[in-house]
Amino acid sequence: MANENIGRIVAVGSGKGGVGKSTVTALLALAAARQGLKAGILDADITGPSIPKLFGLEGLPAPTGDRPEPAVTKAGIRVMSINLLLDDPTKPVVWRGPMVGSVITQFYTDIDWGKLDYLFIDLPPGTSDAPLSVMQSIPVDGFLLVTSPQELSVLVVEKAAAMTKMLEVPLLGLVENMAWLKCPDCGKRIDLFGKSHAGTLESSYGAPLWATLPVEPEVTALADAGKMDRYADHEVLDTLF
Amino acid sequence: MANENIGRIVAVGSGKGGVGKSTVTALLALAAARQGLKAGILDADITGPSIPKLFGLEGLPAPTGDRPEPAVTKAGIRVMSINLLLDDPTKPVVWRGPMVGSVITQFYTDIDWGKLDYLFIDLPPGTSDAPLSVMQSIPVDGFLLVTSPQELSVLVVEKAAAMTKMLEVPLLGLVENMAWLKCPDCGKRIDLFGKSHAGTLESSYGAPLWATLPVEPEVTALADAGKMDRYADHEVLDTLF
Ligand SMILES: Nc1ncnc2c1ncn2[C@@H]1O[C@H](COP(=O)(O)OP(=O)(O)O)[C@@H](O)[C@H]1O
Ligand SMILES: Nc1ncnc2c1ncn2[C@@H]1O[C@H](COP(=O)(O)OP(=O)(O)O)[C@@H](O)[C@H]1O
Ligand SMILES: [Zn+2]
Repeated sequence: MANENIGRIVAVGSGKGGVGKSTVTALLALAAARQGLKAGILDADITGPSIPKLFGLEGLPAPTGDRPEPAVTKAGIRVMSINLLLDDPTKPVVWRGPMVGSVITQFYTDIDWGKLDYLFIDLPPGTSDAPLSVMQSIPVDGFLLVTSPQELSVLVVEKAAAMTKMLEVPLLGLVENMAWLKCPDCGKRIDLFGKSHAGTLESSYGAPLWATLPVEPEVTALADAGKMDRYADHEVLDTLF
Repeated sequence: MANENIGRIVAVGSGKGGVGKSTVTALLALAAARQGLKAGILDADITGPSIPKLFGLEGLPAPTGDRPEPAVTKAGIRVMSINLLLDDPTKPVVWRGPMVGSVITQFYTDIDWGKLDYLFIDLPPGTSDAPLSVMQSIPVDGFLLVTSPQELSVLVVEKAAAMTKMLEVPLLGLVENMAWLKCPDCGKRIDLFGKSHAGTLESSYGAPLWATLPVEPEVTALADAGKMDRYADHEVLDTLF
């Protein structure tokens, strides 16, 4: 059932909602695209229509072959999400029931993604059964944990490490989101919540710090407007990929 | 069952954990104390030992009368928490079962708080049964909702408004926490996440903006060290009370 056209598959998870996991997934895809790589996002987070909404996607293209094709953002990132099957992909819909898991699995097996260097999976938040069963149904090459400084804790990293160890998936690292910001007047880099603890966690859990991202008004504004393709902070993108 | 020695009782709630509800409850008590008022905190949040931990409380004092007395912080704030009944009140313990609700109710009926102008209740997070049943067992005069800008939403305020309306408790207002910060170099006030939405919510829900608090390294540091009594930003305290 392996999809021969897809290169590496990286799952993006979080200890709980609200840390910016979907936003960071979008930034990872933009960072890969900036490097000239072909990137896709498989939206497995049924808690909300984030990925289609972030990119202002309206629906799926008409199929040109015998298999359905993903939507494509303005930056060329391919996206598949249950929400793209709705009239209004940006409206929140509660998805439930035994069909959801198999629909998400089919996004991997039955969608014609074309040739992809990287496929990022936006997992359901948390370390419950939901993200676990997605990673049991789709062959994942690595896992990134998104945290925010006040939410980052030994417990969160332990649970993610236990989950990835059980699945035999490498825990590639932590992405600490909304960890600092730049003063718009004087340019000073201001750490929120004191120094990041992620450095100490690296030694305790073999979970390296993958990137530490700022709170950026540009992110909030583009996310709200559905125009994430326009995000252009190269300094930040270059730390992600 | 009314406790004649207690003045106004203000319950402090949140849409979900992690927005700083316990921290804000502590700041409210400190703000009242700064005004020369006698303040107490009834810790009804069994998800963690926050209130005793914030103030570095070690246990209960030996009783001097026929009823148990609360712990007292260095700033003179009285505190009662299930965690103060343990050997180590700062260690996280999972409290469950039908006894918990009645123990919390007894903190109101059977504890000798002495004369209090204000008693703040640190509610369990969220708008589920847990905060609801606390407010059904203890006569509350008002309710404050703590939010953070990225968590603040119409849905959260609606749920809190529905809960307080059903209980016939006034929704005194929203405390937007971690909404801005001051650049330590140039002093510029930087709004996180764009302009606060709390202003528009006021007109939609009759939930006024009670206060908008900054992310402050002083808060994180004192909270972590169990020394919240030393918090001395008068500008912030004066907006809370
Ligand atoms: N680095 C950032 N800077 C500014 N806003 C951010 C950043 N990361 C996330 N956000 C905002 O925070 C909110 C939550 O992000 P989201 O990706 O939906 O979180 P999650 O997927 O973890 O629930 C969104 O409004 C998003 O625009
Ligand atoms: N205004 C603030 N500035 C800096 N840190 C804060 C602020 N408010 C809360 N925090 C920190 O955020 C974390 C969560 O706060 P807490 O009060 O435990 O949240 P809740 O009770 O909503 O779960 C704590 O580490 C606390 O020290
Ligand atoms: Zn500055």
